[in-house]
Amino acid sequence: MRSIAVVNQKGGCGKTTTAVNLASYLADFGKRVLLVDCDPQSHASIGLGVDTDNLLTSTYDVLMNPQTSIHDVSVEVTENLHVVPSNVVLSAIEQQLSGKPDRENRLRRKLDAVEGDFDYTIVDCPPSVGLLTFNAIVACSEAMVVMEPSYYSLHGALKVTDSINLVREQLGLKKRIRVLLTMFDKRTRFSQEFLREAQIRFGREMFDTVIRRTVRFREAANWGVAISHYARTCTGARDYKSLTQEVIADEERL
Amino acid sequence: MRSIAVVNQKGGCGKTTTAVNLASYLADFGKRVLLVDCDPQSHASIGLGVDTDNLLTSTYDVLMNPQTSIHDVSVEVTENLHVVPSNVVLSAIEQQLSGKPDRENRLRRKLDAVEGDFDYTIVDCPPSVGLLTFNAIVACSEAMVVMEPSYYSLHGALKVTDSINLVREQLGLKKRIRVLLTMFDKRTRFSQEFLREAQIRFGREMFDTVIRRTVRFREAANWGVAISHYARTCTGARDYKSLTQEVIADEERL
Ligand SMILES: Nc1ncnc2c1ncn2[C@@H]1O[C@H](COP(=O)(O)OP(=O)(O)OP(=O)(O)O)[C@@H](O)[C@H]1O
Ligand SMILES: Nc1ncnc2c1ncn2[C@@H]1O[C@H](COP(=O)(O)OP(=O)(O)OP(=O)(O)O)[C@@H](O)[C@H]1O
Ligand SMILES: [Mg+2]
Ligand SMILES: [Mg+2]
Repeated sequence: MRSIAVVNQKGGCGKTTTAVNLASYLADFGKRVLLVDCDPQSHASIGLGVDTDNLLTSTYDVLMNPQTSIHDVSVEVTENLHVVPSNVVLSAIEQQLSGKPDRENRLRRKLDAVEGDFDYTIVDCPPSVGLLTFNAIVACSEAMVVMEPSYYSLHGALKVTDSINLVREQLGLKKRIRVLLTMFDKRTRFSQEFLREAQIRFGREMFDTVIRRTVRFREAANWGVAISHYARTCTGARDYKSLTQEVIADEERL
Repeated sequence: MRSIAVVNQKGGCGKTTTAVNLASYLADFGKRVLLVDCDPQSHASIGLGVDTDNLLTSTYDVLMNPQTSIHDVSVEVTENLHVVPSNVVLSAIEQQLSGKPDRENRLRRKLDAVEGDFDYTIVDCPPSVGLLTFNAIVACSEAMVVMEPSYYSLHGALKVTDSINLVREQLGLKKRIRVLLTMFDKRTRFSQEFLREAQIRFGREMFDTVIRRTVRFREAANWGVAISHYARTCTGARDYKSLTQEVIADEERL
């Protein structure tokens, strides 16, 4: 099973949109996919139509209760795609696990237990460097750093890359880092210059695919569906499809 | 002194851009302004040109150390505008103050001590519902909920409004809430419909001013200056100037 944490401490750079649409296209390509919502905002859950106000169990239980497995909580949203939904209760975890030993390995242990049941696990992270993002980085073999063309987003991307490298050294865990640029608007010089700078800084870690800006993503989120089930031929849908093909092609290299 | 917390748990909806440009225009209008950066990302500090990698003291010290006053830490960035800068150290506060009594009143006490030295205090908040945002809500007499046209952002705005109302009831503190729409793109039907829906939901709490989308904000952030010192005549600058005039006009109503 491949597992990918979608991260950037900077808010609003396209993490949830990437997690939802990558997971959805991987499922469309026939992969068995698990999406874990590690953000108390629960937008990945909402973005796939899950009613997060009436959950009996959620990501919170997976992390807090040793008896709760991924399968006890996950919900099938489309064929081949299961979601571990979250809700606001998850924001209590930082304080409740404060000082507890091994608190950063909670998600890792639960994902290891379902290793054979899925081909891909995608973890959507909140815009912060706290315990939830840390659990996702430790649990996943790969990290996808999502950026939009902005100095603040680049600053966040560089910071989270530092944290991931720290985890590699301290825990001796192998982690691949890939970088994705979203909300690209080729009409502005700023975006063009930003892409050039990002390619210089991140080199081969950058995906070839760049996700172009389109209002279709907000519309799809409003309806609680992935872009491929809302506007399958729009630029944004084609871009996430080509990203998914790049991710699958990576399998040979691993 | 009026104090305004700029909030929304949703990431990337324009909180920092609003805090920086509102503070800067208030100072241009001759008000004595304090901007407190309560986000460990420190983008409000960076957006006003402060070097956050070499700070001796920061928001962290103001919240952790009873001896440290606002004046010990604040930096003058332009005439009439002082900033209490932050850096990544601030993200440790949630764990370090976990369980300590009175931890939500730390910022309030420090702002009360400088009540007579400033006309306005603006507090930039991180994209989360943790202790930092809670400190800002308790410390400030007003909250400005910032939204961009998106279902996720509206969801975040409604949640944070609930938290603010909870603080009002539990602590008996009077809090005014105002709502600002940013990144408005009048070419898309989605933005137009969103504005109409927001006006229905929030009514008189909505500012008349709407901040239009323009790439100039990313350019200004890249140079570490407010929009009025970068592109004073662009739509974005005029929008924040008119917002500031609305905020000042509110003084009569308070
Ligand atoms: N390529 C795109 N073009 C236009 N809008 C986009 C694009 N990708 C995402 N968006 C929109 O931008 C907003 C921010 O995206 P999203 O919520 O996915 O970011 P995020 O990083 O998950 O935010 P947070 O930090 O709050 O978790 C959403 O309203 C989303 O619909
Ligand atoms: N009116 C606007 N038009 C276009 N871009 C904007 C506008 N306002 C802000 N931006 C850009 O959008 C991005 C997000 O804005 P900003 O960082 O202020 O949001 P935020 O809510 O503070 O994010 P976070 O949740 O990470 O703190 C930034 O790159 C900023 O330059
Ligand atoms: Mg998100
Ligand atoms: Mg911000």
